[in-house]
Amino acid sequence: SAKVIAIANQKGGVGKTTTAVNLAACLGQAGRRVLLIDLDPQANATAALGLTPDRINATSYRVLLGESPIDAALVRGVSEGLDFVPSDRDLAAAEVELVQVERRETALRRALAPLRGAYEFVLIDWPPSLGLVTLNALAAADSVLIPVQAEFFALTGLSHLLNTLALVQRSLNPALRVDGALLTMVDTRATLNQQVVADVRRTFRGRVFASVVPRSVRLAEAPGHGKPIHVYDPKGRGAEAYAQLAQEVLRLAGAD
Amino acid sequence: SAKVIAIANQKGGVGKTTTAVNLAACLGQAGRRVLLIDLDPQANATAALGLTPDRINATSYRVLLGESPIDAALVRGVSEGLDFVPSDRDLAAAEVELVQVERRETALRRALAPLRGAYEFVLIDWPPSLGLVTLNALAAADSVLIPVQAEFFALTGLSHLLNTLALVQRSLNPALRVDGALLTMVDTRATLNQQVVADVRRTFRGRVFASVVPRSVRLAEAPGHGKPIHVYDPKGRGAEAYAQLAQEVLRLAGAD
Ligand SMILES: Nc1ncnc2c1ncn2[C@@H]1O[C@H](COP(=O)(O)OP(=O)(O)OP(=O)(O)O)[C@@H](O)[C@H]1O
Ligand SMILES: Nc1ncnc2c1ncn2[C@@H]1O[C@H](COP(=O)(O)OP(=O)(O)OP(=O)(O)O)[C@@H](O)[C@H]1O
Ligand SMILES: [Mg+2]
Ligand SMILES: [Mg+2]
Repeated sequence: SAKVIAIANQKGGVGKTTTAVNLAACLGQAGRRVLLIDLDPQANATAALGLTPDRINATSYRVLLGESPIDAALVRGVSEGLDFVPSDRDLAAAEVELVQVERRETALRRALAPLRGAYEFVLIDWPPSLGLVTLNALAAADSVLIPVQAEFFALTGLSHLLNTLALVQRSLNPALRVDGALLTMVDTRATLNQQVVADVRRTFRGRVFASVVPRSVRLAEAPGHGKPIHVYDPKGRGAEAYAQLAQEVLRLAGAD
Repeated sequence: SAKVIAIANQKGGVGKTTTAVNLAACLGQAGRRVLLIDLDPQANATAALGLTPDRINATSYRVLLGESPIDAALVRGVSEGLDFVPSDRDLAAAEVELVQVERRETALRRALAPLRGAYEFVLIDWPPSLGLVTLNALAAADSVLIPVQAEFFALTGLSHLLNTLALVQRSLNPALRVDGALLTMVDTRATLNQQVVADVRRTFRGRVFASVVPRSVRLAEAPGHGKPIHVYDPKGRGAEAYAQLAQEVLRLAGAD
Protein backbone atom coordinates (compact mmCIF):
# COMPACT_ATOMS: atom_id res chain seq x y z
CA SER A 1 0.00 0.00 0.00
CA ALA A 2 1.10 3.55 -0.73
CA LYS A 3 3.76 5.41 1.20
CA VAL A 4 2.39 8.83 2.08
CA ILE A 5 5.15 11.49 2.11
CA ALA A 6 4.45 15.04 3.31
CA ILE A 7 6.75 17.65 1.74
CA ALA A 8 6.79 20.00 4.70
CA ASN A 9 8.64 23.02 6.13
CA GLN A 10 7.00 25.98 7.84
CA LYS A 11 9.59 28.37 6.38
CA GLY A 12 8.28 29.96 3.24
CA GLY A 13 9.75 29.71 -0.23
CA VAL A 14 12.24 26.88 0.43
CA GLY A 15 11.18 24.77 -2.56
CA LYS A 16 8.35 22.61 -1.16
CA THR A 17 6.13 22.94 -4.22
CA THR A 18 9.04 22.67 -6.66
CA THR A 19 10.13 19.45 -4.88
CA ALA A 20 6.61 18.00 -4.56
CA VAL A 21 5.88 18.50 -8.27
CA ASN A 22 9.25 17.37 -9.62
CA LEU A 23 9.83 14.44 -7.25
CA ALA A 24 6.30 13.16 -7.95
CA ALA A 25 6.84 13.51 -11.71
CA CYS A 26 10.26 11.77 -11.55
CA LEU A 27 8.85 8.85 -9.55
CA GLY A 28 6.06 8.54 -12.16
CA GLN A 29 8.60 8.65 -14.96
CA ALA A 30 10.58 5.91 -13.16
CA GLY A 31 7.53 3.65 -13.65
CA ARG A 32 5.86 4.02 -10.26
CA ARG A 33 2.18 4.88 -9.74
CA VAL A 34 2.12 8.23 -7.96
CA LEU A 35 -0.53 10.58 -6.58
CA LEU A 36 0.31 14.21 -5.76
CA ILE A 37 -2.09 16.17 -3.54
CA ASP A 38 -1.96 19.98 -3.41
CA LEU A 39 -2.89 20.80 0.17
CA ASP A 40 -1.94 24.48 -0.01
CA PRO A 41 -4.76 26.98 -0.56
CA GLN A 42 -2.27 29.05 -2.58
CA ALA A 43 -2.58 26.25 -5.17
CA ASN A 44 0.97 26.74 -6.52
CA ALA A 45 1.39 23.03 -7.44
CA THR A 46 -1.94 23.23 -9.30
CA ALA A 47 -0.69 26.23 -11.29
CA ALA A 48 2.73 24.59 -11.80
CA LEU A 49 1.06 21.67 -13.59
CA GLY A 50 -0.77 24.06 -15.90
CA LEU A 51 -4.22 23.35 -14.46
CA THR A 52 -6.73 26.13 -14.94
CA PRO A 53 -9.97 26.36 -12.93
CA ASP A 54 -12.01 24.93 -15.83
CA ARG A 55 -10.15 21.63 -15.54
CA ILE A 56 -10.73 21.38 -11.83
CA ASN A 57 -13.73 19.42 -10.66
CA ALA A 58 -13.30 19.10 -6.92
CA THR A 59 -10.33 20.16 -4.80
CA SER A 60 -8.32 18.86 -1.86
CA TYR A 61 -10.24 21.14 0.49
CA ARG A 62 -13.60 19.76 -0.57
CA VAL A 63 -12.18 16.25 -0.10
CA LEU A 64 -10.82 17.16 3.32
CA LEU A 65 -14.15 18.55 4.43
CA GLY A 66 -15.79 15.31 3.33
CA GLU A 67 -17.86 17.10 0.68
CA SER A 68 -16.35 15.19 -2.23
CA PRO A 69 -14.89 11.70 -2.60
CA ILE A 70 -11.22 11.82 -3.56
CA ASP A 71 -11.70 10.10 -6.91
CA ALA A 72 -14.03 12.89 -8.02
CA ALA A 73 -11.14 15.31 -7.49
CA LEU A 74 -8.53 13.25 -9.36
CA VAL A 75 -6.95 14.74 -12.47
CA ARG A 76 -5.43 11.65 -14.07
CA GLY A 77 -2.22 11.58 -16.03
CA VAL A 78 -0.97 15.16 -15.45
CA SER A 79 2.40 13.58 -16.21
CA GLU A 80 3.62 10.03 -16.93
CA GLY A 81 2.44 7.78 -14.07
CA LEU A 82 1.18 10.76 -12.08
CA ASP A 83 -2.36 11.57 -10.95
CA PHE A 84 -3.13 14.81 -9.11
CA VAL A 85 -5.62 16.32 -6.64
CA PRO A 86 -5.69 20.12 -7.15
CA SER A 87 -6.27 22.84 -4.60
CA ASP A 88 -7.96 26.20 -4.89
CA ARG A 89 -7.87 29.60 -3.35
CA ASP A 90 -10.84 29.41 -1.09
CA LEU A 91 -8.64 29.97 1.94
CA ALA A 92 -10.77 32.04 4.25
CA ALA A 93 -13.76 29.72 4.07
CA ALA A 94 -11.71 26.56 4.43
CA GLU A 95 -9.82 27.90 7.45
CA VAL A 96 -13.10 28.53 9.25
CA GLU A 97 -14.53 25.11 8.43
CA LEU A 98 -11.31 23.30 9.24
CA VAL A 99 -10.99 24.69 12.73
CA GLN A 100 -12.85 21.65 14.04
CA VAL A 101 -9.52 19.93 14.56
CA GLU A 102 -10.69 16.41 15.23
CA ARG A 103 -12.54 16.06 11.93
CA ARG A 104 -9.50 17.32 10.05
CA GLU A 105 -7.21 14.63 11.41
CA THR A 106 -9.33 11.71 10.44
CA ALA A 107 -10.60 13.43 7.29
CA LEU A 108 -7.33 13.19 5.37
CA ARG A 109 -6.60 9.65 6.51
CA ARG A 110 -10.13 8.55 5.59
CA ALA A 111 -10.09 10.34 2.26
CA LEU A 112 -6.85 8.60 1.30
CA ALA A 113 -7.91 5.16 2.50
CA PRO A 114 -9.72 4.00 -0.68
CA LEU A 115 -6.72 4.96 -2.81
CA ARG A 116 -3.85 3.54 -0.81
CA GLY A 117 -3.86 0.37 -2.89
CA ALA A 118 -3.95 2.22 -6.20
CA TYR A 119 -0.65 4.05 -5.75
CA GLU A 120 2.86 3.29 -4.54
CA PHE A 121 3.55 6.88 -3.45
CA VAL A 122 1.25 9.69 -2.32
CA LEU A 123 3.07 13.04 -2.06
CA ILE A 124 1.49 16.01 -0.29
CA ASP A 125 2.49 19.63 -0.95
CA TRP A 126 2.12 21.75 2.21
CA PRO A 127 1.49 25.39 2.89
CA PRO A 128 4.22 27.31 4.76
CA SER A 129 2.61 26.95 8.14
CA LEU A 130 2.64 24.74 11.17
CA GLY A 131 -0.61 25.72 12.80
CA LEU A 132 -2.93 23.38 14.60
CA VAL A 133 -4.71 22.45 11.42
CA THR A 134 -1.64 21.42 9.42
CA LEU A 135 -0.23 19.58 12.38
CA ASN A 136 -3.27 17.40 12.60
CA ALA A 137 -3.15 16.59 8.93
CA LEU A 138 0.41 15.34 9.44
CA ALA A 139 -1.32 12.49 11.24
CA ALA A 140 -2.16 11.07 7.82
CA ALA A 141 1.44 10.95 6.57
CA ASP A 142 3.88 8.05 6.88
CA SER A 143 6.90 10.28 6.55
CA VAL A 144 8.10 13.86 6.07
CA LEU A 145 10.65 15.09 3.53
CA ILE A 146 11.97 18.53 4.46
CA PRO A 147 13.20 20.90 1.72
CA VAL A 148 15.80 23.24 3.24
CA GLN A 149 16.95 26.36 1.37
CA ALA A 150 20.68 26.67 1.95
CA GLU A 151 20.51 30.13 3.60
CA PHE A 152 20.70 31.60 7.11
CA PHE A 153 17.10 31.21 8.26
CA ALA A 154 17.13 27.51 7.38
CA LEU A 155 19.01 26.46 10.48
CA THR A 156 16.76 28.17 13.03
CA GLY A 157 13.63 26.85 11.39
CA LEU A 158 14.88 23.27 11.07
CA SER A 159 15.34 22.61 14.77
CA HIS A 160 11.92 24.12 15.46
CA LEU A 161 10.36 21.88 12.81
CA LEU A 162 12.00 18.75 14.26
CA ASN A 163 10.70 19.64 17.72
CA THR A 164 7.22 20.06 16.29
CA LEU A 165 7.41 16.75 14.43
CA ALA A 166 8.48 15.04 17.66
CA LEU A 167 5.35 16.54 19.25
CA VAL A 168 3.22 15.08 16.43
CA GLN A 169 4.91 11.71 16.88
CA ARG A 170 4.15 11.71 20.60
CA SER A 171 0.60 12.95 20.47
CA LEU A 172 -0.90 12.16 17.07
CA ASN A 173 1.09 9.79 14.92
CA PRO A 174 3.78 7.60 16.52
CA ALA A 175 4.52 6.02 13.13
CA LEU A 176 5.51 9.38 11.54
CA ARG A 177 9.12 9.27 10.33
CA VAL A 178 11.48 11.89 8.97
CA ASP A 179 12.83 10.64 5.64
CA GLY A 180 15.35 13.44 5.61
CA ALA A 181 16.32 17.01 4.77
CA LEU A 182 16.78 18.02 1.11
CA LEU A 183 19.13 20.93 0.44
CA THR A 184 17.67 23.25 -2.22
CA MET A 185 18.61 26.35 -4.22
CA VAL A 186 22.31 25.71 -3.72
CA ASP A 187 24.52 28.01 -5.77
CA THR A 188 27.85 26.22 -5.78
CA ARG A 189 29.71 29.53 -6.20
CA ALA A 190 28.16 31.19 -3.13
CA THR A 191 30.07 30.69 0.12
CA LEU A 192 26.87 31.33 2.13
CA ASN A 193 25.15 28.32 0.49
CA GLN A 194 28.25 26.15 1.00
CA GLN A 195 28.44 27.16 4.67
CA VAL A 196 24.78 26.32 5.29
CA VAL A 197 25.10 23.00 3.41
CA ALA A 198 28.05 22.09 5.65
CA ASP A 199 26.19 23.25 8.78
CA VAL A 200 23.06 21.25 7.95
CA ARG A 201 25.08 18.10 7.16
CA ARG A 202 26.97 18.51 10.44
CA THR A 203 24.12 19.38 12.78
CA PHE A 204 20.88 17.92 11.40
CA ARG A 205 19.60 15.11 13.61
CA GLY A 206 18.68 12.73 10.82
CA ARG A 207 19.36 11.93 7.18
CA VAL A 208 20.38 14.67 4.75
CA PHE A 209 19.77 13.42 1.21
CA ALA A 210 22.93 13.10 -0.87
CA SER A 211 21.08 14.78 -3.75
CA VAL A 212 21.36 18.57 -3.68
CA VAL A 213 19.05 20.72 -5.82
CA PRO A 214 21.08 23.46 -7.51
CA ARG A 215 19.84 27.01 -7.98
CA SER A 216 18.68 26.84 -11.60
CA VAL A 217 16.46 29.38 -13.32
CA ARG A 218 14.98 26.52 -15.39
CA LEU A 219 13.32 25.21 -12.21
CA ALA A 220 11.69 28.62 -11.72
CA GLU A 221 10.64 28.83 -15.38
CA ALA A 222 9.06 25.36 -15.62
CA PRO A 223 5.88 26.22 -13.61
CA GLY A 224 5.17 29.09 -16.02
CA HIS A 225 4.96 26.48 -18.77
CA GLY A 226 2.87 24.07 -16.68
CA LYS A 227 5.51 21.36 -17.00
CA PRO A 228 7.56 19.29 -14.55
CA ILE A 229 11.30 19.86 -14.98
CA HIS A 230 12.03 16.53 -16.66
CA VAL A 231 9.68 17.57 -19.49
CA TYR A 232 10.62 21.27 -19.61
CA ASP A 233 14.42 20.88 -19.42
CA PRO A 234 15.22 17.13 -19.43
CA LYS A 235 18.99 17.49 -19.74
CA GLY A 236 19.40 20.25 -17.15
CA ARG A 237 20.90 20.15 -13.65
CA GLY A 238 17.46 20.59 -12.05
CA ALA A 239 16.04 17.48 -13.78
CA GLU A 240 19.20 15.55 -12.91
CA ALA A 241 18.96 16.48 -9.21
CA TYR A 242 15.31 15.47 -8.91
CA ALA A 243 15.95 12.18 -10.80
CA GLN A 244 18.73 11.43 -8.30
CA LEU A 245 16.43 12.29 -5.40
CA ALA A 246 13.75 9.96 -6.82
CA GLN A 247 16.32 7.13 -6.80
CA GLU A 248 17.20 7.86 -3.15
CA VAL A 249 13.51 7.93 -2.19
CA LEU A 250 12.94 4.62 -4.00
CA ARG A 251 15.88 2.99 -2.19
CA LEU A 252 14.57 4.32 1.12
CA ALA A 253 11.07 3.00 0.44
CA GLY A 254 12.48 -0.34 -0.72
CA ALA A 255 14.40 -0.63 2.47
CA ASP A 256 11.25 -0.19 4.57
CA SER B 1 1.14 59.87 15.09
CA ALA B 2 2.84 56.81 13.67
CA LYS B 3 2.03 55.27 10.32
CA VAL B 4 1.62 51.51 10.81
CA ILE B 5 2.79 49.55 7.74
CA ALA B 6 2.28 45.78 7.49
CA ILE B 7 4.86 44.03 5.30
CA ALA B 8 2.56 41.27 4.07
CA ASN B 9 2.26 38.53 1.44
CA GLN B 10 0.91 35.04 2.03
CA LYS B 11 3.41 33.56 -0.44
CA GLY B 12 6.46 32.26 1.38
CA GLY B 13 10.02 33.41 0.96
CA VAL B 14 9.36 36.56 -1.09
CA GLY B 15 11.49 38.87 1.07
CA LYS B 16 9.02 40.08 3.73
CA THR B 17 11.50 39.80 6.60
CA THR B 18 14.44 41.11 4.53
CA THR B 19 12.30 44.12 3.56
CA ALA B 20 10.87 44.71 7.05
CA VAL B 21 14.33 44.71 8.67
CA ASN B 22 16.14 46.75 6.01
CA LEU B 23 13.38 49.28 5.31
CA ALA B 24 12.98 49.89 9.06
CA ALA B 25 16.74 50.27 9.49
CA CYS B 26 17.00 52.66 6.50
CA LEU B 27 14.14 54.85 7.79
CA GLY B 28 15.91 54.98 11.17
CA GLN B 29 19.18 55.89 9.51
CA ALA B 30 17.32 58.64 7.60
CA GLY B 31 16.60 60.23 10.98
CA ARG B 32 13.07 58.95 11.60
CA ARG B 33 11.92 57.25 14.82
CA VAL B 34 10.97 53.72 13.84
CA LEU B 35 9.55 50.66 15.60
CA LEU B 36 9.74 47.20 13.98
CA ILE B 37 7.51 44.43 15.34
CA ASP B 38 8.24 40.76 14.55
CA LEU B 39 4.80 39.18 14.34
CA ASP B 40 6.00 35.89 12.87
CA PRO B 41 6.40 32.94 15.27
CA GLN B 42 9.34 31.84 13.11
CA ALA B 43 11.12 34.91 14.56
CA ASN B 44 13.33 35.43 11.48
CA ALA B 45 13.48 39.23 11.95
CA THR B 46 14.53 38.64 15.57
CA ALA B 47 17.36 36.35 14.40
CA ALA B 48 18.28 38.74 11.57
CA LEU B 49 18.96 41.49 14.12
CA GLY B 50 21.24 39.18 16.07
CA LEU B 51 18.94 38.88 19.07
CA THR B 52 19.40 35.74 21.13
CA PRO B 53 16.79 34.49 23.65
CA ASP B 54 18.74 35.92 26.59
CA ARG B 55 18.23 39.47 25.30
CA ILE B 56 14.49 38.95 24.87
CA ASN B 57 12.29 40.00 27.75
CA ALA B 58 8.77 39.75 26.39
CA THR B 59 7.67 39.02 22.83
CA SER B 60 5.05 40.22 20.36
CA TYR B 61 2.86 37.23 21.15
CA ARG B 62 2.80 37.99 24.85
CA VAL B 63 1.93 41.61 23.97
CA LEU B 64 -0.81 40.46 21.60
CA LEU B 65 -2.33 38.22 24.25
CA GLY B 66 -2.36 41.17 26.64
CA GLU B 67 0.08 39.45 29.00
CA SER B 68 2.77 42.09 28.67
CA PRO B 69 2.70 45.83 27.96
CA ILE B 70 4.48 46.65 24.72
CA ASP B 71 7.16 48.77 26.34
CA ALA B 72 8.30 45.75 28.40
CA ALA B 73 9.00 43.96 25.12
CA LEU B 74 10.92 46.82 23.49
CA VAL B 75 14.56 46.25 22.59
CA ARG B 76 15.76 49.82 22.08
CA GLY B 77 18.34 50.92 19.55
CA VAL B 78 18.86 47.65 17.63
CA SER B 79 20.01 50.00 14.89
CA GLU B 80 20.19 53.79 14.53
CA GLY B 81 16.74 55.24 15.26
CA LEU B 82 15.20 51.76 15.43
CA ASP B 83 13.48 50.03 18.35
CA PHE B 84 12.25 46.44 18.05
CA VAL B 85 9.67 44.05 19.50
CA PRO B 86 10.96 40.46 19.08
CA SER B 87 8.99 37.28 18.47
CA ASP B 88 9.59 33.73 19.57
CA ARG B 89 8.87 30.24 18.53
CA ASP B 90 5.99 29.41 20.75
CA LEU B 91 3.71 28.82 17.77
CA ALA B 92 1.50 25.97 18.85
CA ALA B 93 0.50 27.60 22.13
CA ALA B 94 -0.06 31.02 20.60
CA GLU B 95 -2.20 29.62 17.78
CA VAL B 96 -4.51 28.04 20.32
CA GLU B 97 -4.79 31.16 22.44
CA LEU B 98 -5.23 33.47 19.47
CA VAL B 99 -8.19 31.63 18.00
CA GLN B 100 -10.47 33.96 19.95
CA VAL B 101 -10.58 36.25 16.96
CA GLU B 102 -12.25 39.30 18.46
CA ARG B 103 -9.64 39.76 21.17
CA ARG B 104 -6.89 39.51 18.59
CA GLU B 105 -8.22 42.33 16.47
CA THR B 106 -8.41 44.88 19.25
CA ALA B 107 -5.33 43.46 20.99
CA LEU B 108 -2.81 44.71 18.43
CA ARG B 109 -4.51 48.08 18.02
CA ARG B 110 -4.67 48.55 21.81
CA ALA B 111 -1.10 47.37 22.34
CA LEU B 112 0.18 49.88 19.80
CA ALA B 113 -1.96 52.78 21.06
CA PRO B 114 0.42 54.05 23.83
CA LEU B 115 3.34 54.10 21.40
CA ARG B 116 1.78 55.77 18.37
CA GLY B 117 3.06 59.16 19.48
CA ALA B 118 6.59 57.90 20.14
CA TYR B 119 7.32 56.77 16.58
CA GLU B 120 6.82 58.05 13.05
CA PHE B 121 6.71 54.56 11.51
CA VAL B 122 5.72 51.18 12.93
CA LEU B 123 6.61 48.31 10.57
CA ILE B 124 5.21 44.81 11.11
CA ASP B 125 6.86 41.65 9.73
CA TRP B 126 4.22 39.03 8.88
CA PRO B 127 4.22 35.26 8.69
CA PRO B 128 3.48 33.69 5.27
CA SER B 129 -0.18 33.13 5.96
CA LEU B 130 -3.52 34.75 5.49
CA GLY B 131 -5.63 32.86 7.96
CA LEU B 132 -8.38 34.28 10.08
CA VAL B 133 -5.96 35.32 12.76
CA THR B 134 -3.58 37.32 10.56
CA LEU B 135 -6.49 38.91 8.73
CA ASN B 136 -7.86 40.29 11.91
CA ALA B 137 -4.54 41.68 12.95
CA LEU B 138 -4.45 43.60 9.64
CA ALA B 139 -7.16 45.68 11.28
CA ALA B 140 -4.41 47.43 13.24
CA ALA B 141 -2.41 48.54 10.17
CA ASP B 142 -2.77 51.80 8.26
CA SER B 143 -1.28 50.34 5.09
CA VAL B 144 0.23 47.25 3.50
CA LEU B 145 3.49 47.05 1.56
CA ILE B 146 3.64 43.86 -0.53
CA PRO B 147 7.04 42.31 -1.35
CA VAL B 148 6.72 40.36 -4.62
CA GLN B 149 9.42 37.91 -5.73
CA ALA B 150 9.80 38.34 -9.47
CA GLU B 151 8.94 34.71 -10.33
CA PHE B 152 5.98 32.72 -11.71
CA PHE B 153 3.98 32.12 -8.52
CA ALA B 154 4.01 35.85 -7.70
CA LEU B 155 1.27 36.74 -10.14
CA THR B 156 -1.29 34.18 -8.99
CA GLY B 157 -0.74 35.07 -5.34
CA LEU B 158 -0.94 38.82 -5.84
CA SER B 159 -4.48 38.94 -7.17
CA HIS B 160 -5.59 36.65 -4.37
CA LEU B 161 -3.92 38.91 -1.80
CA LEU B 162 -5.60 42.02 -3.21
CA ASN B 163 -9.01 40.32 -3.06
CA THR B 164 -8.35 39.40 0.55
CA LEU B 165 -7.25 42.94 1.44
CA ALA B 166 -10.44 44.28 -0.18
CA LEU B 167 -12.34 41.89 2.12
CA VAL B 168 -10.47 43.32 5.14
CA GLN B 169 -11.24 46.86 3.98
CA ARG B 170 -14.94 46.06 3.69
CA SER B 171 -15.35 44.12 6.89
CA LEU B 172 -12.65 45.12 9.35
CA ASN B 173 -10.66 48.20 8.44
CA PRO B 174 -12.03 50.62 5.83
CA ALA B 175 -8.98 52.84 6.30
CA LEU B 176 -6.52 50.11 5.23
CA ARG B 177 -4.58 51.18 2.15
CA VAL B 178 -2.16 49.39 -0.16
CA ASP B 179 1.04 51.44 -0.33
CA GLY B 180 2.23 49.30 -3.20
CA ALA B 181 4.03 46.22 -4.48
CA LEU B 182 7.83 45.96 -4.10
CA LEU B 183 9.62 43.77 -6.64
CA THR B 184 12.32 41.65 -4.94
CA MET B 185 15.10 39.21 -5.81
CA VAL B 186 15.34 40.55 -9.35
CA ASP B 187 18.29 39.15 -11.28
CA THR B 188 18.67 41.59 -14.14
CA ARG B 189 20.21 38.87 -16.34
CA ALA B 190 17.31 36.43 -15.97
CA THR B 191 14.55 36.79 -18.57
CA LEU B 192 12.04 35.16 -16.17
CA ASN B 193 12.54 37.94 -13.62
CA GLN B 194 12.32 40.63 -16.33
CA GLN B 195 9.08 39.09 -17.66
CA VAL B 196 7.48 38.99 -14.22
CA VAL B 197 8.62 42.58 -13.45
CA ALA B 198 6.98 43.72 -16.71
CA ASP B 199 3.83 41.67 -15.96
CA VAL B 200 3.46 43.07 -12.45
CA ARG B 201 4.00 46.66 -13.62
CA ARG B 202 1.38 46.12 -16.36
CA THR B 203 -1.28 44.25 -14.42
CA PHE B 204 -1.02 45.23 -10.73
CA ARG B 205 -4.03 47.29 -9.65
CA GLY B 206 -2.10 49.83 -7.63
CA ARG B 207 1.35 51.35 -7.18
CA VAL B 208 4.47 49.36 -7.94
CA PHE B 209 7.44 51.01 -6.22
CA ALA B 210 10.05 52.35 -8.60
CA SER B 211 12.72 50.81 -6.35
CA VAL B 212 13.54 47.21 -7.27
CA VAL B 213 15.50 44.99 -4.85
CA PRO B 214 18.18 43.08 -6.81
CA ARG B 215 19.11 39.47 -6.09
CA SER B 216 22.22 39.99 -3.98
CA VAL B 217 23.89 37.35 -1.86
CA ARG B 218 24.90 40.12 0.59
CA LEU B 219 21.21 40.50 1.53
CA ALA B 220 21.12 36.79 2.38
CA GLU B 221 24.40 36.97 4.32
CA ALA B 222 23.51 40.00 6.46
CA PRO B 223 21.07 38.15 8.79
CA GLY B 224 23.81 35.65 9.63
CA HIS B 225 25.80 38.56 11.02
CA GLY B 226 22.83 40.09 12.82
CA LYS B 227 23.15 43.31 10.86
CA PRO B 228 20.85 45.35 8.60
CA ILE B 229 22.25 45.67 5.07
CA HIS B 230 23.26 49.31 5.38
CA VAL B 231 25.65 48.29 8.19
CA TYR B 232 26.78 44.94 6.71
CA ASP B 233 27.39 46.11 3.12
CA PRO B 234 26.76 49.89 3.00
CA LYS B 235 28.01 50.38 -0.57
CA GLY B 236 26.22 47.40 -2.10
CA ARG B 237 23.23 47.23 -4.42
CA GLY B 238 21.03 45.83 -1.67
CA ALA B 239 21.66 48.79 0.65
CA GLU B 240 21.15 51.18 -2.25
CA ALA B 241 17.79 49.62 -3.17
CA TYR B 242 16.44 49.75 0.39
CA ALA B 243 17.67 53.35 0.84
CA GLN B 244 15.77 54.28 -2.36
CA LEU B 245 12.68 52.46 -1.10
CA ALA B 246 12.92 54.37 2.21
CA GLN B 247 12.87 57.63 0.25
CA GLU B 248 9.76 56.51 -1.69
CA VAL B 249 8.02 55.48 1.55
CA LEU B 250 8.90 58.87 3.14
CA ARG B 251 7.52 60.77 0.13
CA LEU B 252 4.35 58.64 0.26
CA ALA B 253 3.92 59.27 3.99
CA GLY B 254 4.62 62.98 3.54
CA ALA B 255 1.95 63.13 0.87
CA ASP B 256 -0.67 61.70 3.24
N1 LIG C 1 16.39 25.11 -7.20
C1 LIG C 1 15.78 26.23 -7.59
N2 LIG C 1 16.41 27.12 -8.37
C2 LIG C 1 15.81 28.30 -8.72
N3 LIG C 1 14.57 28.67 -8.34
C3 LIG C 1 13.89 27.81 -7.57
C4 LIG C 1 14.44 26.55 -7.15
N4 LIG C 1 13.51 25.92 -6.37
C5 LIG C 1 12.45 26.74 -6.32
N5 LIG C 1 12.66 27.88 -7.04
C6 LIG C 1 11.78 29.04 -7.15
O1 LIG C 1 11.81 29.69 -5.88
C7 LIG C 1 10.49 30.11 -5.52
C8 LIG C 1 10.06 29.39 -4.24
O2 LIG C 1 9.93 27.99 -4.48
P1 LIG C 1 8.62 27.19 -4.05
O3 LIG C 1 7.39 27.98 -4.38
O4 LIG C 1 8.74 25.80 -4.60
O5 LIG C 1 8.80 27.17 -2.46
P2 LIG C 1 7.71 26.75 -1.38
O6 LIG C 1 8.47 26.27 -0.20
O7 LIG C 1 6.71 25.83 -1.97
O8 LIG C 1 7.01 28.14 -1.06
P3 LIG C 1 5.71 28.33 -0.10
O9 LIG C 1 6.28 28.30 1.30
O10 LIG C 1 5.15 29.69 -0.46
O11 LIG C 1 4.77 27.21 -0.38
C9 LIG C 1 9.58 29.81 -6.70
O12 LIG C 1 9.50 30.96 -7.52
C10 LIG C 1 10.33 28.69 -7.43
O13 LIG C 1 10.04 28.64 -8.81
N1 LIG D 1 17.16 40.46 -2.67
C1 LIG D 1 17.62 39.29 -2.20
N2 LIG D 1 18.70 38.70 -2.74
C2 LIG D 1 19.16 37.50 -2.27
N3 LIG D 1 18.60 36.81 -1.26
C3 LIG D 1 17.51 37.36 -0.68
C4 LIG D 1 16.97 38.61 -1.09
N4 LIG D 1 15.90 38.90 -0.30
C5 LIG D 1 15.78 37.87 0.55
N5 LIG D 1 16.76 36.93 0.34
C6 LIG D 1 16.91 35.64 1.02
O1 LIG D 1 15.84 34.81 0.55
C7 LIG D 1 15.30 34.06 1.64
C8 LIG D 1 13.82 34.45 1.82
O2 LIG D 1 13.73 35.79 2.23
P1 LIG D 1 12.84 36.22 3.50
O3 LIG D 1 13.05 35.25 4.62
O4 LIG D 1 13.08 37.66 3.76
O5 LIG D 1 11.37 36.02 2.92
P2 LIG D 1 10.00 35.99 3.72
O6 LIG D 1 8.96 36.44 2.77
O7 LIG D 1 10.12 36.77 4.99
O8 LIG D 1 9.84 34.46 4.07
P3 LIG D 1 8.68 33.83 4.99
O9 LIG D 1 7.48 33.76 4.10
O10 LIG D 1 9.20 32.47 5.40
O11 LIG D 1 8.50 34.74 6.17
C9 LIG D 1 16.15 34.36 2.86
O12 LIG D 1 17.15 33.37 2.95
C10 LIG D 1 16.77 35.72 2.53
O13 LIG D 1 18.00 35.93 3.19
MG1 LIG E 1 4.62 25.97 -1.97
MG1 LIG F 1 9.69 36.19 6.94
